[in-house]
Amino acid sequence: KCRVLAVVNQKGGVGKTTTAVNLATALAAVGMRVLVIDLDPQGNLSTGFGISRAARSVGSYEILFAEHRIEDVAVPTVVPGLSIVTATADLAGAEIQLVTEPRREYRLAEAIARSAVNYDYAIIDCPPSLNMLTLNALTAADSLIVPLQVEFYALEGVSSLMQTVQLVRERFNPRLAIMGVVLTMFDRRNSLSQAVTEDVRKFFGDQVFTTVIPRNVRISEAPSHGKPVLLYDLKSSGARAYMMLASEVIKREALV
Amino acid sequence: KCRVLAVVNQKGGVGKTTTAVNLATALAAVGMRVLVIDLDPQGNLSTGFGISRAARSVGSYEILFAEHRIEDVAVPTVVPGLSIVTATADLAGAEIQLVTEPRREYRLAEAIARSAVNYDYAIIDCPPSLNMLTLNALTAADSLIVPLQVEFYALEGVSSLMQTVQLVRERFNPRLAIMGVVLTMFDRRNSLSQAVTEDVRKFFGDQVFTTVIPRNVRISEAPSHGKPVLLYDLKSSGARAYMMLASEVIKREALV
Ligand SMILES: Nc1ncnc2c1ncn2[C@@H]1O[C@H](COP(=O)(O)OP(=O)(O)OP(=O)(O)O)[C@@H](O)[C@H]1O
Ligand SMILES: Nc1ncnc2c1ncn2[C@@H]1O[C@H](COP(=O)(O)OP(=O)(O)OP(=O)(O)O)[C@@H](O)[C@H]1O
Ligand SMILES: [Mg+2]
Ligand SMILES: [Mg+2]
Repeated sequence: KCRVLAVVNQKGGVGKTTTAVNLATALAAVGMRVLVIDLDPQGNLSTGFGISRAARSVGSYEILFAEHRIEDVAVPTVVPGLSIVTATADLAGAEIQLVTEPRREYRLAEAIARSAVNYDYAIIDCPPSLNMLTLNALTAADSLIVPLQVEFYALEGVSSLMQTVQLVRERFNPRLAIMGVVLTMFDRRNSLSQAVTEDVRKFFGDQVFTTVIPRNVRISEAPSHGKPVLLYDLKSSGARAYMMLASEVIKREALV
Repeated sequence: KCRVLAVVNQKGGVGKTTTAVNLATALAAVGMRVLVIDLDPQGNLSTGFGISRAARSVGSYEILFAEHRIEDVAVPTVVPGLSIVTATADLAGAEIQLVTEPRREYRLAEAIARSAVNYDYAIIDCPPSLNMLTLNALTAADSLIVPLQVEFYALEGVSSLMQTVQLVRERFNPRLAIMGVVLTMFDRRNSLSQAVTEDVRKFFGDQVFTTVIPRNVRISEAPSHGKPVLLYDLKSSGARAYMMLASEVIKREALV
């Protein structure tokens, strides 16, 4: 059965796309069949796999509105065993269009159910907002991963994210579970990081992944080469951290 | 006349709120009467001035929907001469509500016109999205400031921001000008920063502020103390950079 993971946090710039790109790649590297879905009109996930804007013809917009099947729009990536549903420019209009559509929260869930995909994992990258697109991802997901930057503004938003998750569970998707919170861009030099990390572990307990993603310049260089950091520099601390995160995800999945 | 500045970039986490908080404070520090408006449901601007969620009763939601005047909802901050229209929890529903409202793009512009404010500057913090709230800010603004992180994903989004600005000029606000692009979180140690900065200056020319905001841990510590960095640590590199940015803004305004 295909496990659907949504990577969600309405706070901007916390490492959602970076986590979706590199976790998916690490899962594919250990033999899983993986699909990634770009649900952010910015289209950074598609860029992270080196797919230029010109090369994107049909994608997540068509599976939300034109009843395309996932296998009709998914394209291969530079990573063997990993396909992508890209974000095209049309997706920018999806938010307003969804507001008045019937079953507007279920469009993505129905698209995933409609298709005879044989993936082990489908990973959805979400925009920085608790909007209709993110709601679609949460309704379609089995569980969610929350990238969290150890910064004060980022912590502030967690409670409204949890309220939204609770709302989605009650009204649209009772099986939605929190797979875990992953601390990103962790910088040992920054005194705030240490103090905030202890707070987060107190608040979330064992929902916080043991793996912490360090701030690593190779991670931010990789997208300009159109590659995940695992392909760009496998020996980097960033690549190793995402490999560790992938093995933690697999272990947690086995427990569910 | 009150100059309305919108701080906009749909890319998340690039320093929009940090720029709004600290630029506004620096302008107030040199004697300008300043209003800040929190148009992001995350409410980080309100937090940056130490206004707790419990202390926020009426705010930007009421000026968009309940015809309140700005002077009815603006409250003072820890900074002398600086008032704020806060973001309350209701703002989270504003996006969907605006879609079907008459004159939906002009609500904020009309609120500013309706009020007898005599501020020198009104600075609007926007959410990380080119949505109805951001459209309201662009329609109400005389000019916009674009905080730009020197990172690959952040650069990618600039062209769609510019397209949106062009669209707003043609359809809603012909006077909308680009005040400038400010490079944020600049880290000399990061080889990417240097290379990307040259690209940005080539693309934008003299629309890029001379002032570059360095990555500075005191900036990210300040919100947890409910203060702008200028109050938290005036001698820090971050505080000094925002003072310099304020003097550049005043100079650019004089030229308009
Ligand atoms: N561990 C890391 N070390 C260094 N840079 C990182 C790291 N993780 C992410 N980055 C960089 O930080 C920026 C923000 O990350 P990213 O775009 O993945 O966040 P996001 O949450 O997807 O943003 P948005 O809210 O705009 O969708 C990017 O430029 C990315 O390359
Ligand atoms: N120059 C800087 N040096 C160090 N940290 C910074 C700097 N500027 C911003 N930050 C920190 O980086 C994070 C992102 O900044 P901020 O929240 O202002 O961005 P934003 O664009 O408003 O994000 P969003 O898209 O979520 O609204 C915050 O935790 C902030 O404290
Ligand atoms: Mg992203
Ligand atoms: Mg912000």
